[in-house]
Amino acid sequence: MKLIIAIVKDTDNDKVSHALTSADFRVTTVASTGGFLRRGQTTMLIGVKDERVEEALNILRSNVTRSTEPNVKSATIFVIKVDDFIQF
Amino acid sequence: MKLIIAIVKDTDNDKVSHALTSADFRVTTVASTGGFLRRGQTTMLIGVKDERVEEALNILRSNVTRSTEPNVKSATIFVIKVDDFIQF
Amino acid sequence: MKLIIAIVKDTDNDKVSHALTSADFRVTTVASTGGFLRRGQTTMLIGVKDERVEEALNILRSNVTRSTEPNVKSATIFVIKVDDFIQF
Ligand SMILES: Nc1ncnc2c1ncn2[C@@H]1O[C@@H]2COP(=O)(O)O[C@H]3[C@@H](O)[C@H](n4cnc5c(N)ncnc54)O[C@@H]3COP(=O)(O)O[C@H]2[C@H]1O
Ligand SMILES: Nc1ncnc2c1ncn2[C@@H]1O[C@@H]2COP(=O)(O)O[C@H]3[C@@H](O)[C@H](n4cnc5c(N)ncnc54)O[C@@H]3COP(=O)(O)O[C@H]2[C@H]1O
Ligand SMILES: Nc1ncnc2c1ncn2[C@@H]1O[C@@H]2COP(=O)(O)O[C@H]3[C@@H](O)[C@H](n4cnc5c(N)ncnc54)O[C@@H]3COP(=O)(O)O[C@H]2[C@H]1O
Repeated sequence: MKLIIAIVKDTDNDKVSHALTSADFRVTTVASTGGFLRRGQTTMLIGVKDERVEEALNILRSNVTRSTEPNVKSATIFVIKVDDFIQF
Repeated sequence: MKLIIAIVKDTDNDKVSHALTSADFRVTTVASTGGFLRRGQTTMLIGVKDERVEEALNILRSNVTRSTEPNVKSATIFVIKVDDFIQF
Repeated sequence: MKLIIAIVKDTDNDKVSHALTSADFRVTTVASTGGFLRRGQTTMLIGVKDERVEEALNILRSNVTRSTEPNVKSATIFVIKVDDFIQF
């Protein structure tokens, strides 16, 4: 299991969440703010099986809005190893 | 040190936080939203010594409200290894 | 790449974010709450190259307000290994 932490524009939140859940991914969203430009964003927590990481990244890639500003990307993503995943 | 990331219903936040801090755990809470049902939740960050992870999970397990909906769990939990823990 | 998760007082957010971005670090901030005293805080996500972790920690150390209460620290920090960092 890996935890994908994806930082996207808040205006992309609905489209990206919908695309991920439609492909049977699970998503938790947290409101966040960029440290430099101070704009509203969404930080998504997406726990995925190791073999589905690439698929989740591709869904992110094709559902975020292309950035129009130089140097400002559409998504910033950290992939972190999960030692244990538990639900009850 | 492990970081427990626990996603619980927002209505369980007070009871679970209180149970954890009463047992000498430290907790930070973040408001979050489910990607599918879009309900309010709390995402808890709980940094614990390796040997107390099980104890923290048991406190979570016995303080979340049983879910009444099929397939909807009471808590979703990621346990992640922490390379370094620092306070100043 | 490491992900620094730093929990600071919300009143320190602006100064710390500014100090980090002025030193060419990238920062994402999330509003959070302490589980025990229930005060407003900021949880910062700071993805940094391995060789700049110490520098980021020093900037945090010298920009948080000294705590005046016994046992209450100015910053609580987790450093976590990042398997993969992607932007698009
Ligand atoms: N210290 C600095 N000096 C000069 N320019 C700077 C800078 N910090 C940020 N920028 C520029 O401003 C854009 C927005 O940054 P912001 O911090 O508001 O919003 C950022 C931040 O919230 C997050 N982010 C990016 N890299 C990150 C990292 N390594 N750790 C944590 N968050 C990161 O993703 C958002 C978009 O980042 P992106 O790189 O596409 O775009 C960045 C970058 O082009
Ligand atoms: N691997 C993971 N990574 C990140 N966050 C995770 C996660 N697994 C669960 N969560 C979080 O926990 C909440 C409860 O998930 P649960 O699986 O119990 O209960 C879920 C599940 O029964 C169902 N569900 C969620 N996503 C689905 C999907 N893509 N397709 C079908 N059913 C879905 O709806 C319930 C509520 O989902 P919702 O997204 O609103 O809220 C989710 C989500 O915020
Ligand atoms: N291992 C960890 N995992 C996750 N988050 C962590 C953490 N250690 C610290 N934090 C976060 O940092 C804040 C400051 O913690 P500190 O240890 O300096 O200062 C703490 C500590 O002196 C005391 N405290 C916290 N929990 C306690 C407990 N269970 N029993 C006794 N004292 C506690 O109250 C102060 C404020 O605590 P509060 O919870 O409001 O706010 C905490 C919490 O949000």
